[in-house]
Amino acid sequence: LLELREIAKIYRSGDQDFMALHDLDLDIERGEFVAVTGSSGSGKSTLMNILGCLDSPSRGTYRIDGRDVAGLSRIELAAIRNEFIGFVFQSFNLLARTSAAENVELPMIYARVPPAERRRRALESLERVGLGHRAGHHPSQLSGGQQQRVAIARALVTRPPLILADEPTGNLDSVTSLEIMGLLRELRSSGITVVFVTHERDIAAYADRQLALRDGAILSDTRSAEA
Amino acid sequence: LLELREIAKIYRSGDQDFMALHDLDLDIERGEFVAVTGSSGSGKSTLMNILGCLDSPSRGTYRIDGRDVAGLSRIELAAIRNEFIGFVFQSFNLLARTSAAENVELPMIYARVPPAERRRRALESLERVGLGHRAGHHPSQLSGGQQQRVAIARALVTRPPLILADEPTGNLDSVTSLEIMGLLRELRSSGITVVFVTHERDIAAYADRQLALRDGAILSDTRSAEA
Ligand SMILES: Nc1ncnc2c1ncn2[C@@H]1O[C@H](COP(=O)(O)OP(=O)(O)OP(=O)(O)O)[C@@H](O)[C@H]1O
Ligand SMILES: Nc1ncnc2c1ncn2[C@@H]1O[C@H](COP(=O)(O)OP(=O)(O)OP(=O)(O)O)[C@@H](O)[C@H]1O
Ligand SMILES: [Mg+2]
Ligand SMILES: [Mg+2]
Repeated sequence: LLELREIAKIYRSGDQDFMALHDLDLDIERGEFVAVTGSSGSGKSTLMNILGCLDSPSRGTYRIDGRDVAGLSRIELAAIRNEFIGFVFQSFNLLARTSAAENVELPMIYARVPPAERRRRALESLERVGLGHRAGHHPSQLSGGQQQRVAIARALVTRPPLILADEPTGNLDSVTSLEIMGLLRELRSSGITVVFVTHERDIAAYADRQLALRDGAILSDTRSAEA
Repeated sequence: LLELREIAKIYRSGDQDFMALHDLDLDIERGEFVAVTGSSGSGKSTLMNILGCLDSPSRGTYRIDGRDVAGLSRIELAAIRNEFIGFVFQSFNLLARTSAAENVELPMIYARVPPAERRRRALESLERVGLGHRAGHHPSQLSGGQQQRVAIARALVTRPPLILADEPTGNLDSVTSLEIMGLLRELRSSGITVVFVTHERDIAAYADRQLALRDGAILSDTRSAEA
């Protein structure tokens, strides 16, 4: 489904070049449940941004379902993101001036879902992350972990074929984290592909494949036995 | 050092009142190293904001070193925050348009530290969190965990008597988290009081006292034996 070949990402700041990813080859099949681990600054978010078509590599090719994304226009990339990918950002990226429910409705507006159905599905998605009672609150009226869960609810609401979650449990207590991981695992049993970044070992253990990054390269790629 | 008596915090949104903290009594002595745990939405950040004089309780009294903060003017409260408290926010709150080093210099500007010394101490503080090589970067050029560490470096740079850290390791891998906790523990051996929120059990274990919150109240208050 997702194919990265010889991917490199170089950030240029003034006179210094920094190589955030280098010589990265990666294949992810449909329905896989992959954890990405690695120390702070090792390139995890950079990799996720490339997988999510939010950023383009400096070198190498990225194919989604056989299609090279380098050739696509900005409009085509936006369409891929809206129709195909649900993204949970490391810093949530919620709209500050709208409620939790309205934030969750956003991907459905692109998909031209009618208002009444949008509302119903947004509330349903919020309930699944334990926030049905907070639907009307704005982000500033929510705790850190609640904001994180609104971001998760938003990424899941259109049931996209690919979910990319960057540290989805970083602000959540253990019980809530396990509920979220259970929710992601449930989705995956309906054929959805899930790639998530985490720095917690017991959260990474939910995946059936673990990619460890170090200094912008894949250090190890381990498939676990049937759990 | 810190004394909370019958603290309550009520958020009013429209017709609904929500009690984020209720009937909270708490004493924290100088030099203590306290972990605050609890599920998402249980009131941890609300408690930290009251301890840090960033928010006032709806009911009850809060005394710092015997002094009731309710009676203080906004200027006096700002002085207490600048001279006495180092705060690491759950969402970092870095200035986007200035470099990491300039962000870390900020508390020293209030303290009227001369420019050359400010620069030197900012770089030193960044090195202690492993970011000496990122001093010139702006927050958007830093990974999530790097931004978190800049926020930590900023809170520590004036060696304030009280450090309040809300999820300081939420975006950090295990190795970096342990380095940060080691750093906090080191500070505390020089008499600094540290209160930190975490949802990770092995991070909470660094403290010699653990406060568990539930639904806005203290569920348990455990002191560990000499570790
Ligand atoms: N301005 C506000 N208006 C209404 N409710 C609020 C407001 N700010 C916070 N709350 C509510 O108060 C409760 C406690 O929030 P708080 O941020 O203290 O939780 P927390 O324990 O820090 O959670 P987390 O672990 O998710 O960061 C939450 O249920 C939240 O929805
Ligand atoms: N715009 C940029 N300019 C320069 N360097 C950058 C830029 N964005 C990221 N970097 C650098 O690229 C490296 C990788 O960043 P990335 O965000 O992918 O790390 P990460 O693995 O997600 O880390 P974390 O666990 O802390 O979130 C970091 O060292 C960071 O400083
Ligand atoms: Mg990251
Ligand atoms: Mg919080």
